[in-house]
Amino acid sequence: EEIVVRGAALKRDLARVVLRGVPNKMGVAAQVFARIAKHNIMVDDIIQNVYREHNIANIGFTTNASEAMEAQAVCDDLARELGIESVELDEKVAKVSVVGIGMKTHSGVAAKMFNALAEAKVNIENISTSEIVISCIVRLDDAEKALQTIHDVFELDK
Amino acid sequence: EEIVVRGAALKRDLARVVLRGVPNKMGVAAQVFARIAKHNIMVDDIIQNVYREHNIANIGFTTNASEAMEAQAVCDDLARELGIESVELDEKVAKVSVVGIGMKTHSGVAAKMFNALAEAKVNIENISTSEIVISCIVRLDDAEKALQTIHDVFELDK
Ligand SMILES: C[C@@H](O)[C@H](N)C(=O)O
Ligand SMILES: C[C@@H](O)[C@H](N)C(=O)O
Repeated sequence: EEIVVRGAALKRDLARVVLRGVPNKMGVAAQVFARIAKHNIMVDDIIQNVYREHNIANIGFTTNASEAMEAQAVCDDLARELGIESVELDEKVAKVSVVGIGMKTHSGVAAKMFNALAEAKVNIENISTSEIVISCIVRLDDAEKALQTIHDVFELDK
Repeated sequence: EEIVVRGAALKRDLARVVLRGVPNKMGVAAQVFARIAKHNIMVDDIIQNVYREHNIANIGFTTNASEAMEAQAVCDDLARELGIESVELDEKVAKVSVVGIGMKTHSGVAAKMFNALAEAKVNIENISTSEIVISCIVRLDDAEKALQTIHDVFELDK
């Protein structure tokens, strides 16, 4: 299957909120995002990993840096109401993405992207993928460097 | 912004591998997926959450259930070589997705999807999103129920 990387994208000035120790019970994620939607907080990406052994999950999401404080406040209330262990906020992150077609078997493209970031001395904090996009959350300070190295490695026009 | 949900999709017979306690050092994700690519293991989605306080990350990825044992073996080797705490394998999961356009502000659509799953008594194990897709990993046993409730709630044609 021909993998064609078409372009790269960068979203600067994002904040990441992580809800740690979320009870792994039906309906909890629905309550969290219904509340966030009620407050009209922009959600860029959502990443949840489950920890079945301890019956908890970690839910991370990105929002505009300008909405970080409000997002944290909403999540602090949710944490008290739903028994979520803690809420972490990181206000200085960015998302760099590779966009392509036929990326169903991600590992080849992913490995190339992750390697490009490693060579450029960029640490990868979060990863999320879909069939046509691979995204990495990095420090805001690394945003330009991250985009540049991806353009170089995948030989994309500016 | 008009949010238009266009359809739903289901991928059955997936397995999930989770690498826990991955050193949060540059180049580690590149090594993991370069090795997986070398073994030609199909990777459907990748989800990584970072735990900055402890300087570790958890990396989860889904693959075909038929490749589960090989994926686990490859990851067990990586765990020894890279100092990854543990490798968890879950062989009976499925991915249900909502596909739309203009989903940039996910929280409204996400809340509706998560609520539909909660009403149908489906537990959400993983979540990953991009601008046009929201995906949830659920137990394989819940796959049909999950797809049905999403069709109903978003009024999608079969
Ligand atoms: C955990 C892993 O993603 C690491 N932070 C890296 O950049 O490779
Ligand atoms: C953690 C949260 O996603 C929970 N498992 C739910 O289904 O809502």
